[in-house]
Amino acid sequence: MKIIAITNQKGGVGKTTTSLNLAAALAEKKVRVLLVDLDPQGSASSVLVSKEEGAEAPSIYAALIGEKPASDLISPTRIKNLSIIPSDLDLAGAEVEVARMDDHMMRLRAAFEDLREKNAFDYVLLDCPPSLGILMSNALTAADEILVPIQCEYYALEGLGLLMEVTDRIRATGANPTLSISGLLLTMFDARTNLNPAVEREVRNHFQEVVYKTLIPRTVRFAEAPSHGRTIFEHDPNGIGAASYRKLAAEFLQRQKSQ
Amino acid sequence: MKIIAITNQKGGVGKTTTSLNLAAALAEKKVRVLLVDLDPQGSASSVLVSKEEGAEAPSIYAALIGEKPASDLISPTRIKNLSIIPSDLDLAGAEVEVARMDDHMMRLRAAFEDLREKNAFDYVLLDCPPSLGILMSNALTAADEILVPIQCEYYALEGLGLLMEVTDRIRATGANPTLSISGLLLTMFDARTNLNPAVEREVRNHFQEVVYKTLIPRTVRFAEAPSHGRTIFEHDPNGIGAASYRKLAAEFLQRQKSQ
Ligand SMILES: Nc1ncnc2c1ncn2[C@@H]1O[C@H](COP(=O)(O)OP(=O)(O)OP(=O)(O)O)[C@@H](O)[C@H]1O
Ligand SMILES: Nc1ncnc2c1ncn2[C@@H]1O[C@H](COP(=O)(O)OP(=O)(O)OP(=O)(O)O)[C@@H](O)[C@H]1O
Ligand SMILES: [Mg+2]
Ligand SMILES: [Mg+2]
Repeated sequence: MKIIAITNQKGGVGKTTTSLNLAAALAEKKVRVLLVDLDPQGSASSVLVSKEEGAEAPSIYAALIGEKPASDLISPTRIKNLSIIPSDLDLAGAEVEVARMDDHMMRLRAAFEDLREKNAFDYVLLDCPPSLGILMSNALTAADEILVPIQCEYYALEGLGLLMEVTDRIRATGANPTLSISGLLLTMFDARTNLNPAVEREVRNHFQEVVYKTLIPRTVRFAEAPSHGRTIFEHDPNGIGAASYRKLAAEFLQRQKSQ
Repeated sequence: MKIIAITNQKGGVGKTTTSLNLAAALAEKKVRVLLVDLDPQGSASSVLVSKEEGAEAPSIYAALIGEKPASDLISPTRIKNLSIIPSDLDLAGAEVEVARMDDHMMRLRAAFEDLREKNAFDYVLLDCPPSLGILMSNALTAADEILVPIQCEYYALEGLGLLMEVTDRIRATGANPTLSISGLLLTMFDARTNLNPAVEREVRNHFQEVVYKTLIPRTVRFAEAPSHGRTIFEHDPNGIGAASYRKLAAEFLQRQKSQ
């Protein structure tokens, strides 16, 4: 089992869209996937869990405060091979509660220990909120690898340096010594602008083969899908959006095999 | 003096772009403006403060931990009538430090008291990070009003309910009894899609005159400007982007007068 944090403290770069659709694309290829929604906004949960189910379903909050292990919080979804641990509003308050605990960085890592023992999933994807706070440091301490969605714009590049620093610190303090940034994914790519191809060149020059070959194109279909509570595969199965995440899933699995 | 929090916990909706360009547009109209960068990513600071100045300039962190009052942290910028209190990386760690203080919500409000007494500015704009954590609750407790940038997409709508709840709670607990959401601003508007006009209709129907008449159009000029360290007025002074923020500044001042 591998735990992958889908994270970038810059907001609106496609973390949730990537977590949701990469998870669904892997599930389509018969890979057993668990999606954990660490964002108090619960964008990923809102697509996979109905409002009625959500009110009953346990959330990752219980694991963070040590009430339950993660394996007690898993709900199935309508998509075969894809399960979820949803988020809920209480997560917003968790920052203050967890900050006051001695081992405030290790809560999630401890909660996932029984998941690792049971080995019921091939991959666990963590959808992270856009922040540098406690939820992010918990995700980075619990994860094996990091996949960073990056919009091809200037502010996104600026944030990368920061993310590298935070990752180095998590490794250096011994909280998670083997953590690595295993992939950078360029999202919302619009080849008609001058800016996006220019930023792509800069990112590929600088980070070389860490950058996924797969580019996720900007298409309004991605923005429409969540308003119908659907993944891109359910909303526009034959479009360029669905094709790009299927391609990403194949490239992701290829990389995992050759590690 | 009025303190306006530019906030939306949803990421990438145009908070920094609005804080920066509304501040610059107001300064152009000879309004005295202070921009406070509460985002550890420091996107707004990176445009207004050079890397060399940034290393020396004091940041809002000192005010949050009670080391200095806000009025000691102000730096001028190259733009007349516009001053800044920049952010820095220490802000990321502030969440844990401030969470452990008894009055963890009131730190910023207390730090701004001397600013209110000196009354050196007409407006103070707070650029908020995309989060529901301590920095956000400090901004909402310190502010008189909230301006919410909203992308015309589904996830943005979902977050609005949440923001309303958080604001109600800040009012109800007495932390800031007169706080109000004074404006909703539709950003990144692309009339060629079906989605954006549909979301605009929904938002205007629901929130009526709270929604600014001014729409901010999606144009790549906004994404280019920060890579040159410029405001939209410096990067593309005669384009539709600059025109939209000038129009917003006029509508903003009109609303303030008629309150
Ligand atoms: N490739 C794409 N093309 C067009 N729109 C996209 C694309 N990917 C995502 N979007 C839209 O852009 C917005 C931001 O995406 P998303 O919510 O996935 O980002 P995020 O990084 O998870 O945001 P946050 O920082 O708030 O968690 C959403 O409205 C989404 O539907
Ligand atoms: N009207 C617009 N048209 C096109 N691009 C825009 C527009 N406004 C902002 N952008 C670009 O979209 C990206 C997100 O904008 P911005 O950083 O202002 O959002 P934010 O809400 O401050 O993000 P965060 O949640 O990370 O703080 C930036 O790269 C910015 O340059
Ligand atoms: Mg998200
Ligand atoms: Mg911002």
